[in-house]
Amino acid sequence: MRSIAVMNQKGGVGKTTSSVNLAAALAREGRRVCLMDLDPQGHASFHVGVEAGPDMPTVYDVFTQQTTLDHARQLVGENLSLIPANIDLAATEVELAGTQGREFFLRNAMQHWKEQNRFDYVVMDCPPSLGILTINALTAVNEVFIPLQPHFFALQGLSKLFETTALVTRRLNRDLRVTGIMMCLYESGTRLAADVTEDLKQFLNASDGDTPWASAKIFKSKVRRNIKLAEAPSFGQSIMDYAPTSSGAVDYLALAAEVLAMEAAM
Amino acid sequence: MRSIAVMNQKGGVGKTTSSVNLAAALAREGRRVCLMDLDPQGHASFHVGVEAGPDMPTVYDVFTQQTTLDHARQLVGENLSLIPANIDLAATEVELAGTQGREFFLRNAMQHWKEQNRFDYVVMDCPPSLGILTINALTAVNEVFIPLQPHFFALQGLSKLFETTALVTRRLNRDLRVTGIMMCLYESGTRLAADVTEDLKQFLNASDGDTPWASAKIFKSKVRRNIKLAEAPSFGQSIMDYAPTSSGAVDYLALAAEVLAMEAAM
Ligand SMILES: Nc1ncnc2c1ncn2[C@@H]1O[C@H](COP(=O)(O)OP(=O)(O)OP(=O)(O)O)[C@@H](O)[C@H]1O
Ligand SMILES: Nc1ncnc2c1ncn2[C@@H]1O[C@H](COP(=O)(O)OP(=O)(O)OP(=O)(O)O)[C@@H](O)[C@H]1O
Ligand SMILES: [Mg+2]
Ligand SMILES: [Mg+2]
Repeated sequence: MRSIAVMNQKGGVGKTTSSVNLAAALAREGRRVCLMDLDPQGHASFHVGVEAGPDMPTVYDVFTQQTTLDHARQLVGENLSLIPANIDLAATEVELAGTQGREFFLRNAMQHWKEQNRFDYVVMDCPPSLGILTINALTAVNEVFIPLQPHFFALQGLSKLFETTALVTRRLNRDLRVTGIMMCLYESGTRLAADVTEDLKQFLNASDGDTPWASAKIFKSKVRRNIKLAEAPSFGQSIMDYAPTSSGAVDYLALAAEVLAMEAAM
Repeated sequence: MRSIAVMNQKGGVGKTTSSVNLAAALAREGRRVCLMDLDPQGHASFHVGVEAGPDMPTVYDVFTQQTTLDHARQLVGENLSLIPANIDLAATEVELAGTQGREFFLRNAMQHWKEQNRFDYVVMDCPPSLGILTINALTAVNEVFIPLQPHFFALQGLSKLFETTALVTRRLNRDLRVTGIMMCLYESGTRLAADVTEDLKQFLNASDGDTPWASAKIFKSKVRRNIKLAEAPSFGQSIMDYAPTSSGAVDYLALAAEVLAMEAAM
């Protein structure tokens, strides 16, 4: 079972768009996928047609140990399940503060899924912060995918992100690796996108071999800016359902193909 | 002296780009402007050519009462001053926790500027959060400008923002009003941008007359997506200096003209 945290503390860089569309594309290819919404804004849930009202079990109830992941799981498409989130999750940071073992609640809740190989892929949409929700994702997964908008300050945020990942790898989860970087909101033909992508490559090449991002692959498929990707959430559909011939669908299918190709080496 | 907090807790919606370019455009029109960087990322500072190293006084030193705003102020252009920020500011949230009167440190530091009409405009670039830094901006200013990207979830974030503003107005700063909403990263010709803008108008029209956003004006000038705006920060220049004939420069100059036109009614 591959477990992937889609994270970047910078806001609006494509975490949710990538989590949802990658999960949907992998499910389309026949993999058993569970999309997990870890953002109190509940955007990933909304994006697949789910608005979690007060009676619906959510990932918050898993954190407070009032329910299990299996009970919170909903089927949202063929081969595609969702663990929804809503604004209740905003309380988690405060409620878990100081609690012993608070970094591992999600990992513990997922343990039986790993043992039973319950899914082929678990994809976690992280909120734009490095707080307790993101830390729970990082201790629960083996892989991190980082969506990056190739704009000027992208690499400044990346350093901070890598720092946090290194800390978690050293102290809380020895299996954690940054395995993929997804270029999102890519403005083709602009020098800025090309320059930042080049800077990113050099940054990675200069990294030590023993860092958790040493073997991070920059996916060749760049997700180009496409208004269809911004429209899809309002219809509660993945881009593959909403606009199957759009460049957004083409790009996320190509990204999914690269993600599947990694399996051979695992 | 008009004091304006440029705020939106959502990341990457144009706060910094708007703070910097609006401040620069107003200065270009002869107004005495002070741009204040309230984000530990220091993007506004970088955007006007300032990288605050350990020896440079920053807004953090003002919060810790080790220096005054006058001492931290740097001239960065004709009629344009800056109060810089750097990563030190990240400590403020933790350091001020529980301190009596922590919501008013900035207001107190600015009091003499108001009395002396030291500037025509103070423009504050807020971080993407509703924490103590943003609260300090809200208690220190009379006006809030909200940059908004017309994408699907924009209004969800706006409700939360208005809630916070209402709370501050009721309890901490009776003079606070949301006076402007700036449409940023506007993709002309798309239905999504038109639909969200229309939803926003209806949302405001439906608001009670006694809310702090009742008279919020949606600026007619929309800031269109323009790669030049994303390139300018890397040169430490406003868009007016970097690419004076670009649509980015045209749009921010038009926005500044609307902001100046508000003076007549104040
Ligand atoms: N390639 C793209 N082309 C056009 N719009 C896009 C693209 N990718 C994402 N968007 C839109 O940009 C906005 C931000 O994307 P998204 O919500 O995926 O980012 P995020 O990193 O999850 O944000 P947050 O930090 O708030 O969780 C959304 O409105 C989304 O629909
Ligand atoms: N109209 C525009 N056209 C093209 N790029 C833009 C435009 N406005 C902003 N950008 C770019 O989009 C990114 C986000 O903008 P900006 O930094 O101003 O947002 P922000 O709200 O300040 O973000 P944060 O929440 O991180 O402080 C930046 O790389 C910026 O250069
Ligand atoms: Mg998101
Ligand atoms: Mg900013």
